[in-house]
Amino acid sequence: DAQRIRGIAVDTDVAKISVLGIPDRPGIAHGLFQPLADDSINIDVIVQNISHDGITDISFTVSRDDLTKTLELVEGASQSLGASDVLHFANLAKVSIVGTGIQSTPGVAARMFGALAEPSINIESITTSEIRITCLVHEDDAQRAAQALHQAFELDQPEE
Amino acid sequence: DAQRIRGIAVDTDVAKISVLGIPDRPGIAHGLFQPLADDSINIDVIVQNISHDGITDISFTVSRDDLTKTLELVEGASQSLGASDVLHFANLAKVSIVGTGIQSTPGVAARMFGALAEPSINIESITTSEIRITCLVHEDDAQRAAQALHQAFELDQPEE
Ligand SMILES: C[C@@H](O)[C@H](N)C(=O)O
Ligand SMILES: C[C@@H](O)[C@H](N)C(=O)O
Repeated sequence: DAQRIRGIAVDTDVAKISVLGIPDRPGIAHGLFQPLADDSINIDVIVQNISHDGITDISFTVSRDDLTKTLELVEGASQSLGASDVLHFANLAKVSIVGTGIQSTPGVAARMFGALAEPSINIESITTSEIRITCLVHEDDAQRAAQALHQAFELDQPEE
Repeated sequence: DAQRIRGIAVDTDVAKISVLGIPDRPGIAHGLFQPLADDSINIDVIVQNISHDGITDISFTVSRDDLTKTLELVEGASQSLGASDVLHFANLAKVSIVGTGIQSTPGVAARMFGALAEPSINIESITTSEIRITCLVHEDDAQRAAQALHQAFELDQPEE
């Protein structure tokens, strides 16, 4: 792919739920997300990283309107799955670079992270696909992050 | 978007590096990935979840050919960034569902995780975008995972 970043997307309608200390064995992710599917809750970003001593955390985002309902469902599921805690955050925003060839071009991720590092914006979480790198940042940093990314990728108008 | 899963992608040329116990403050992700960009290393999946007591882990994948070179660069960067450890895994595979409307349709993620749970395939990590959900699984599970996902999403031919 020719590498081209088409735009920067910012979404502040983000509520993050982190289910902590969940056992890392088959069926656990399904047990957590099936009750949300049964209740027609739209899940946006999902992040799970490496486990330690057989337990890991799963974080995911929903729209802020869905936070209360989602927490009720997750509290129940988390207990039966043996999670140690459930945290939620309604002060985050999603900033993404969107384009082609992101994964096949060295330096794209570093350029994004560098653009956020320069104005001291902290990256709360990272997920990627071949067309998109998404970071969660504090909502107060969202606009500064968007400006920094527009500059770093030499884009004109803010996309959203 | 109308929700339609177009295909299942499987990639076994995956080496995962996990940098553990890295400080959660601005500039750290940049410090980790810039040396890799300077050496033209292609980064595929990047995952960072919530931090605990100010530290978190960052995992990412490269092609297996790049593992040795990447580890040399990461070891140096990790020490100067204050990470506690660097682990690597060359026995994983990436399985993804690819389509449209993934984030706007409840139940897609749960269906994927359910398809992997049924044959007891463990999910090592999860990242998402609006067109793709990617899980890392043990490479020995890759084909079974692909078959289970084709069935769960009623797709005919394996895509890759
Ligand atoms: C933690 C969770 O992802 C678990 N490994 C599973 O397969 O469901
Ligand atoms: C951990 C790392 O992502 C850090 N929060 C940063 O902003 O660089």
